Amino acid sequence: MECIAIINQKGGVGKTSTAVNLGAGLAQRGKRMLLIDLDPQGHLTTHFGLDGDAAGRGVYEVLTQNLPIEEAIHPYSPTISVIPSNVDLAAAEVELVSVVGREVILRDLLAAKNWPYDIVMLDCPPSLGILSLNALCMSTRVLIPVQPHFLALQGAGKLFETIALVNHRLNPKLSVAGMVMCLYDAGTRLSAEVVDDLAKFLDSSRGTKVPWSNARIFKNVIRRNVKLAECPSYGQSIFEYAPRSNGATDYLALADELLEVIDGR
Amino acid sequence: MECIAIINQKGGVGKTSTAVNLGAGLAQRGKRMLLIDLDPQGHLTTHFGLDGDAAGRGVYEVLTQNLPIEEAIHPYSPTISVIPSNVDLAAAEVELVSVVGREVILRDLLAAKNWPYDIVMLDCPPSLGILSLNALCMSTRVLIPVQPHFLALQGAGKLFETIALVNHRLNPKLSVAGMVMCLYDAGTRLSAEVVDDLAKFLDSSRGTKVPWSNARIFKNVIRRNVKLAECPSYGQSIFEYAPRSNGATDYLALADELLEVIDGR
Ligand SMILES: Nc1ncnc2c1ncn2[C@@H]1O[C@H](COP(=O)(O)OP(=O)(O)OP(=O)(O)O)[C@@H](O)[C@H]1O
Ligand SMILES: Nc1ncnc2c1ncn2[C@@H]1O[C@H](COP(=O)(O)OP(=O)(O)OP(=O)(O)O)[C@@H](O)[C@H]1O
Ligand SMILES: [Mg+2]
Ligand SMILES: [Mg+2]
Repeated sequence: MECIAIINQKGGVGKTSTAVNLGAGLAQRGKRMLLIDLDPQGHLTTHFGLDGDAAGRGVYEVLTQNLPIEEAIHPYSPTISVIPSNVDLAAAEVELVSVVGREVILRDLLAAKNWPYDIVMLDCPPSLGILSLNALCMSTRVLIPVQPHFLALQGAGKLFETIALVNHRLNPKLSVAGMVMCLYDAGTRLSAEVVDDLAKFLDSSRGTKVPWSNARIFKNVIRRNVKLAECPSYGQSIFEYAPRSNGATDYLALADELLEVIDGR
Repeated sequence: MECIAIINQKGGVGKTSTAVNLGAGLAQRGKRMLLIDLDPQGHLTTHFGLDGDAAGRGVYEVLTQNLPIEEAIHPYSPTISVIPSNVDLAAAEVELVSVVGREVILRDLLAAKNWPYDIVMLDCPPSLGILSLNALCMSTRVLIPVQPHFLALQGAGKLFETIALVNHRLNPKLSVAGMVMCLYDAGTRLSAEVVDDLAKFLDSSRGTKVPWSNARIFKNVIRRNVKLAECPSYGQSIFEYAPRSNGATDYLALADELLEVIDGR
């Protein structure tokens, strides 16, 4: 079972849109998906219309109240299930501050069973706290959505420090699959220049022993497309809402590219 | 001295761009500005090119190491000074967890002296933790940058709950001046519909006793403009980088509108 963390501590760069639509794209390709909403703001949960059901049966209860993980799994469709977040999750950061092994709670719970999923995808909040650490500790691959703006490189540097620490101390299997360019403004010099900087940064680590030595910039970028901003209010992925939009095309192409990476092609 | 919190727990909606460029717009109109970077990610600090100087002399040291606040004030220009953030600020949330009066540390320090500023502007991180609470406890007015996307209304609701609590228990002077539409995509139905929903929401509280009963949607919206995304990498506000751009026009018009509100017109 592949476990993929969708992570970037910068806010509003497309993590949730990627978890939802890349997740749905992979489901379109026949993968059985489990999406876990690790953000107390619960946008992935809301995107799938699960706010109402999330109360009392979400990530917070699993992490702090010993709720069995299967009781927190809510089916969305035949190929997509969700572990939702609710507002109580905001308390987890402080509640877990002195719990031993607090970064590996989710990993241990998930490892304890066999699950009927091909890929688990973790939607992280815009921070590098205990929730993101749980994601990094249980993942085999990391996908970093990046808005090609100023500070994308600086943010990546900080994130890689955290990934290096987790890889070194807690999860030797952790590796960065790559960066996904989101909210890409085609035709602006800014987007192109930032992609260039990020590519150079990744190239400089090839052949070294860091967990991002094989990381790539995914060829398929996700262009800015208002349909992607609209589909959450209908509780749908882009494939249900606007299947012929650039948003759907881009995320499906990204799903195919990710599957090649996973299959080692 | 006016104290204005720029706050929204949703990431990437234009808080920092507003703190920088609305701040600079007010400075253009002759106001002496103090900008305080309350985000551990330090984007406002980086925007003004102060990363290097921030080490050891920023918000973190003021909050947790008894650094006198004047030693953390870094001049950027004759009309703009900055209290920077550095990466250590991420630890403040946990370090202050059991400190009595942790939400009013900044307020008490600022109240203890007379300052040569007309307006203090606080750039908040994308969360409602101790840093944002310090901002709300010391502010007279709240400005909420909003990206007119799905969940803008839900986010506002959650933010208003926190504002109501702070107003009730800690800061009776706190009031919401209004919402600033940022990253506004002119010509999309989505932007227009969300603005409509937010306006109805605010109208429904007119004449009640809540701290947002006089809140407005600022008429001057900030349109999406790549110049606003570019100017941080030059360490400049939009007025220095691209004074004839829509970004400069919009933020200057917003500054004038805010000054009317402050002067009670
Ligand atoms: N390619 C795109 N085109 C248009 N809008 C987009 C695109 N990607 C994301 N959005 C919209 O931009 C906003 C921010 O995206 P999103 O919520 O996915 O970012 P995030 O990184 O998950 O944010 P947070 O840090 O708050 O978790 C959302 O309203 C989303 O619908
Ligand atoms: N009107 C605009 N047009 C184009 N780009 C913009 C505009 N406003 C902000 N941006 C860019 O969008 C990105 C997010 O904006 P910004 O950092 O101001 O949001 P924020 O709310 O402060 O984010 P965070 O929650 O991480 O603090 C930045 O790269 C910024 O330069
Ligand atoms: Mg998100
Ligand atoms: Mg910011």
